[in-house]
Amino acid sequence: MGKIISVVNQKGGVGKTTTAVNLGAALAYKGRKVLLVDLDPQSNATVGVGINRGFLEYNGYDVLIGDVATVDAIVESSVKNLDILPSTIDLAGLELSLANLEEREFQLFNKLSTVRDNYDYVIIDCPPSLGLVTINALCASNSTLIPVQCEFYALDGLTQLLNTIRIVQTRLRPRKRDLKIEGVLLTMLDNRNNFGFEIVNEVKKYFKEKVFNTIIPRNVQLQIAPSHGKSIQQFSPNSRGAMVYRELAAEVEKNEE
Amino acid sequence: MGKIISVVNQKGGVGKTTTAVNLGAALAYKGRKVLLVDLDPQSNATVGVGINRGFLEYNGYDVLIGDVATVDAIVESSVKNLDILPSTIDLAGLELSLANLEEREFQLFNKLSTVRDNYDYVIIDCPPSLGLVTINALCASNSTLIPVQCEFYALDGLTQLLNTIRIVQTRLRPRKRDLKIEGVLLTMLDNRNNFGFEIVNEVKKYFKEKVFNTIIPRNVQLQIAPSHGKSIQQFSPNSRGAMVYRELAAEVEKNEE
Ligand SMILES: Nc1ncnc2c1ncn2[C@@H]1O[C@H](COP(=O)(O)OP(=O)(O)OP(=O)(O)O)[C@@H](O)[C@H]1O
Ligand SMILES: Nc1ncnc2c1ncn2[C@@H]1O[C@H](COP(=O)(O)OP(=O)(O)OP(=O)(O)O)[C@@H](O)[C@H]1O
Ligand SMILES: [Mg+2]
Ligand SMILES: [Mg+2]
Repeated sequence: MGKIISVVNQKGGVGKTTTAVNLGAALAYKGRKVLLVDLDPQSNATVGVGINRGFLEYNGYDVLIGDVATVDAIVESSVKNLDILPSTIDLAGLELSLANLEEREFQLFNKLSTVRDNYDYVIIDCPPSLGLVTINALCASNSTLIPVQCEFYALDGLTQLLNTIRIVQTRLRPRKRDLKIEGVLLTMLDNRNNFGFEIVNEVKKYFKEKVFNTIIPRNVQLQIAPSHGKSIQQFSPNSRGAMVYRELAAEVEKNEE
Repeated sequence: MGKIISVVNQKGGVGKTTTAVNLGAALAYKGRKVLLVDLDPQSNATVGVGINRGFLEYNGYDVLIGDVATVDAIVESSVKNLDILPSTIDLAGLELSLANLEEREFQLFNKLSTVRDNYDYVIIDCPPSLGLVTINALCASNSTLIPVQCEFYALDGLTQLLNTIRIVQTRLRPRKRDLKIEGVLLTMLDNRNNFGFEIVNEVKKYFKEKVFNTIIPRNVQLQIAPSHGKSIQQFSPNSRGAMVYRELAAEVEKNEE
């Protein structure tokens, strides 16, 4: 049964999409079958794995709100062993459409249950907000991976995020209380100045062993890869960016044991 | 009558808050009376100008959804001549609360009309989404300032943003069609690699004279200032970050002529 991991942080630009795409690709390179779910109307993850949004027949909105079967909306990506449930601008209407449904928090959980056994991992990329779309991701996942940029505003927002996760764990999923924190991932560490390292120490003090050993440095190849519709593993396999995401994949697999 | 400028981009982490706070502060330093409106539940702009959220009696939610008068919720910031309508986590419920109101797109426009004449400029910091909260900001403003990070994903999202602005200009504000684009601001340009400059050229080709001459470089002081609850003008007035936001303020004032 595929493990479902949501990549969540309401702070914008902290590396959610970059992590979802490149962790997914690193697991796929190790031979795991991976499904990426793009829940962001910006559809960065969809573009980042080489999908042309104009050629898509269906997207995540058709599955969650329409009545398209999940398996029919899933497409192969430019990465071997990595499929994606793609996003388009249609998802901009998802928040308000979900609000009117019965069991509105569990729509994604229900729709993924029909395909999750075809994959070893399902990784969900979330938009930068804590609304119903992100709540759906938290209710559908076994665990959540929290990217935290090594900057001040990103640190400030963590309490809000933890409160939301606690609400999901206690009120929405009491029967399954099993939403765990997969780990906190420090991202975009700029080793040219001390400020980033102060944030690293703060986060480690707060989250202790929940912080991944792998820290993602600022790396230009990670910025450029998506403009070619490729993961870092395909675009620049020997770069530091590719190496650290392989290390992260190894840590995630080790968590499973 | 105060000019109302909204700082909008649904892409996360592109420098919306950093621009709203530091453009506001640069105008205030020139002696202009400025009101900052923080519409983001993350309340980064509120923290960035030194407000302690725990001591606030009212916030933007109380004004937009409750019946607190706008003037009663406004507080002075750590920056002289700069007041703020602050945000707290209460604003996380704003999107769904607005959805149920009559004239739901014009709530902010109505609430600001009682105070805008007390200021030369009103600057609205928006969350990273194109929902009702951001629509309210677009419907309340004379113009919109669009920060664009010099990176691929930020460029990819511009079409969605322009579509939303066009919808507001034609469908929501037909009588006042006057929502202008104040300008497109290139942010976080890293002069150590060529990739950023390629994005600069793309944006200039697309937006032509709408792109501000001022380009904001990556600058560590801009990252650190908010952790002290200060604008860059107070924290490090001789830094490159402070200088370019003063240049931007001069361009915005020149647009007025
Ligand atoms: N380690 C890194 N080094 C350099 N650039 C990075 C790194 N990780 C991400 N980026 C770049 O930073 C920007 C923000 O990253 P990304 O889009 O993945 O964040 P996000 O959290 O998904 O944003 P959003 O909140 O808009 O969904 C992107 O342009 C991306 O290419
Ligand atoms: N020119 C710059 N140089 C270096 N760092 C910057 C610059 N501008 C902003 N930053 C930093 O980049 C991060 C993102 O900026 P900011 O929070 O202003 O973006 P935003 O668009 O408001 O994000 P959100 O979408 O979450 O609201 C912050 O940590 C900020 O301190
Ligand atoms: Mg993203
Ligand atoms: Mg912001």
